[in-house]
Amino acid sequence: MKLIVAVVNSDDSRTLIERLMRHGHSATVIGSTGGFLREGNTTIVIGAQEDKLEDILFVIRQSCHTRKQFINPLPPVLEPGELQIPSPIEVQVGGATVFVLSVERFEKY
Amino acid sequence: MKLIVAVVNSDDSRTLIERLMRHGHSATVIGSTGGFLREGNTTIVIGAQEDKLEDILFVIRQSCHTRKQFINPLPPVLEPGELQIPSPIEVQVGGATVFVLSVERFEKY
Amino acid sequence: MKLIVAVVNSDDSRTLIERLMRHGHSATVIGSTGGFLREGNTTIVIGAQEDKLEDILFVIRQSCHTRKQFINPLPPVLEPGELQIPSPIEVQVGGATVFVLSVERFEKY
Ligand SMILES: Nc1ncnc2c1ncn2[C@@H]1O[C@@H]2COP(=O)(O)O[C@H]3[C@@H](O)[C@H](n4cnc5c(N)ncnc54)O[C@@H]3COP(=O)(O)O[C@H]2[C@H]1O
Ligand SMILES: Nc1ncnc2c1ncn2[C@@H]1O[C@@H]2COP(=O)(O)O[C@H]3[C@@H](O)[C@H](n4cnc5c(N)ncnc54)O[C@@H]3COP(=O)(O)O[C@H]2[C@H]1O
Ligand SMILES: Nc1ncnc2c1ncn2[C@@H]1O[C@@H]2COP(=O)(O)O[C@H]3[C@@H](O)[C@H](n4cnc5c(N)ncnc54)O[C@@H]3COP(=O)(O)O[C@H]2[C@H]1O
Repeated sequence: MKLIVAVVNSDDSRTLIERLMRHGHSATVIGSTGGFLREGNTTIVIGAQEDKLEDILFVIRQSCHTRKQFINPLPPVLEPGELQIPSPIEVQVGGATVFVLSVERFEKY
Repeated sequence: MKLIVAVVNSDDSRTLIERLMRHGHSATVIGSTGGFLREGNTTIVIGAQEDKLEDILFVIRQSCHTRKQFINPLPPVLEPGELQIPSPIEVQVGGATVFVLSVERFEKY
Repeated sequence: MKLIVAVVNSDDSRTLIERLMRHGHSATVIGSTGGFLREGNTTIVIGAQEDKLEDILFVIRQSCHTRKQFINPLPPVLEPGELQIPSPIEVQVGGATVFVLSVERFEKY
């Protein structure tokens, strides 16, 4: 059993979940926030047998696409003596960041 | 140290948390949503020494019971040429889905 | 690749995130609730290469400090025959509870 933790762009999460369900997978959806942009995104937790992993990764890759965006990051907490020159920066958002963990024990009650 | 991730029905989570606390365990509660029914449920994260695992699983089993429910799943995103014939289906909900992960390092500051 | 799951006091989380970002780390922030005090706190998920782990733990330790607080815990669900004598108790809150998990596979799409 593997536990897949995927952080995806909220715009992509509905399509992703529907496709995962149609492929017969199970998933739990958690609202989250990006540390850098401070924008809402979605963390999806999927427990699956090892033989389903490739299909799940395929569905994630298919449903989540990366795109460029200009943003103004939060002004950081300045240490004494630090200077802050704010300017918009281009970051790559969307896409998916996926962690696969090994499950030692799985129970359903 | 183990990290237990349990997805439970929100109706059961209050009783479950109270029992876990009374047994001296620690837990963090995260609101979540089921991928299939799109209904709110609860994800509980419990870090515990290995010798506490059986008691935690016992408390989860005791507090979360499975029951049947009729639902209309979300109409899926249709691929070209696909037909959709909606009809209510009976699913089994409640209960608990539990993943036990191995913790490589634990720190408290 | 490691997955760091840190539960921290919400008052500390903003400073913590800013410092993590300034150090070039990535993080996802999830609102959560303590099982015992039932107060809001913050769960932070950080995926990082092994050589960044010490710096991340240093930033967490530096940003999250422990303090004492008097509270009235929730009246528990009483089993038949149990007596409840409520009195405020002093607990230690704040600080950080940190779990480091091993990531079997990491993907970015
Ligand atoms: N310290 C930093 N300095 C400069 N640029 C930074 C940065 N941290 C993030 N970025 C950039 O900003 C984008 C949004 O990051 P955010 O933290 O809001 O939102 C992130 C975060 O919620 C999550 N994420 C990505 N990598 C993660 C990791 N290693 N651990 C935990 N969450 C991660 O996925 C979302 C999208 O990440 P993605 O990599 O596609 O896109 C990131 C990345 O291109
Ligand atoms: N392997 C896993 N990984 C991550 N999270 C998991 C999981 N297995 C269960 N969960 C979580 O637990 C909730 C209850 O699952 P349960 O299996 O009892 O009850 C499920 C199951 O009987 C059924 N179901 C779930 N996915 C299905 C699918 N793709 N096709 C048909 N039925 C599905 O619908 C009920 C409600 O599912 P829902 O997704 O709303 O809510 C799920 C989901 O949030
Ligand atoms: N092993 C673990 N697994 C998962 N999450 C964990 C954890 N250890 C700590 N946490 C999370 O960190 C928060 C702060 O825990 P801390 O141990 O500093 O401070 C705790 C602790 O001093 C005390 N406490 C927790 N559970 C207790 C229990 N069953 N009996 C007596 N005191 C308890 O109350 C404070 C607040 O606890 P609360 O549950 O509201 O909030 C907890 C919980 O959300």
